[in-house]
Amino acid sequence: EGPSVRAVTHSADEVKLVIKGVPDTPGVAARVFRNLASGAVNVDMIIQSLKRGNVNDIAFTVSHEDLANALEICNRLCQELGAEQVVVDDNVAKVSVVGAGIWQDTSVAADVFEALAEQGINIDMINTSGTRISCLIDRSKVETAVRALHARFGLANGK
Amino acid sequence: EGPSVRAVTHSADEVKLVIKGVPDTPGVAARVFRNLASGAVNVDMIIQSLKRGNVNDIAFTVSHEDLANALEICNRLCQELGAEQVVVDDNVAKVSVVGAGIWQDTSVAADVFEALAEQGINIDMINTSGTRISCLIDRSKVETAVRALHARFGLANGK
Ligand SMILES: C[C@@H](O)[C@H](N)C(=O)O
Ligand SMILES: C[C@@H](O)[C@H](N)C(=O)O
Repeated sequence: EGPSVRAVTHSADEVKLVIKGVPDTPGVAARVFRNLASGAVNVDMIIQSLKRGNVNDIAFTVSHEDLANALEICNRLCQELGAEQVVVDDNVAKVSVVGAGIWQDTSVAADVFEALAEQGINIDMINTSGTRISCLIDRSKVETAVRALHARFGLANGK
Repeated sequence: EGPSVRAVTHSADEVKLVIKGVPDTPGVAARVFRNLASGAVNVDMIIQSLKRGNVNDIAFTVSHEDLANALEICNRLCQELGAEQVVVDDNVAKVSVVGAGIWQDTSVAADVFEALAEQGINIDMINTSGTRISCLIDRSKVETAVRALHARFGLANGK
């Protein structure tokens, strides 16, 4: 039985935060998320990709409710860690395609990215697990994206 | 009911591939993964974080079996897209902590990262979803990591 896309979900209550240029040494991610946990910040996605030299960027998303708290903590950590800067992006929304066995077939990911590209939507961040492909896109495009993904996977555009 | 960590999983059959410096324009991710899908490459994690100027890095992991295929496709795409280079890292392993409701509590992520940091393990990449926190680490550290995560979450170190 192949992969089956079950649903498309989306959330506009996402603000992207990135602490750019943190030291790429053991304990840094632990310190960042322990501070956020102690500050009662609820984190949604966490994304860390390829390092650059001996630094890396730690990106994550939070709700609008937690943004002020998160920003204060990140700015303090940025100084303590000697990181480059904190980037905040409040123009993003998350769209996700969910289903069992998605990981089994790379063409599901290709379908998701093509459905967005055909609408001229730029993909800002990508994060996948075995049953979910999530993309951060421009918030103004989320309705278009959800409709395009529903159409691509033959799902009723549940209102 | 709070989050509950159910299991620790790991896989050493992961090779990290990154196409560095692809144009950050609609359609690029679609083209990369359509090519990989057509080339019968089975992709595990896909990670894309903050762009740099108007380029970005697209990172993903494949099994050893698919590496040669994936590399050939990436090298061709790198040229066609005018990207910077293709990075291959065959020293990585993935460790994941899985459980319902993990997303509800940032301290689970902090616990995962601290358990690795206490063993002196550097976290190479991070990718999370609502029920899973995955880290790419040095393959030589995977046994230590799995034991440390089992201990941290009070799970029997199932052989
Ligand atoms: C950058 C950060 O993730 C670091 N590599 C760590 O292990 O904490
Ligand atoms: C970099 C790549 O993801 C590009 N932003 C796209 O939408 O395809």
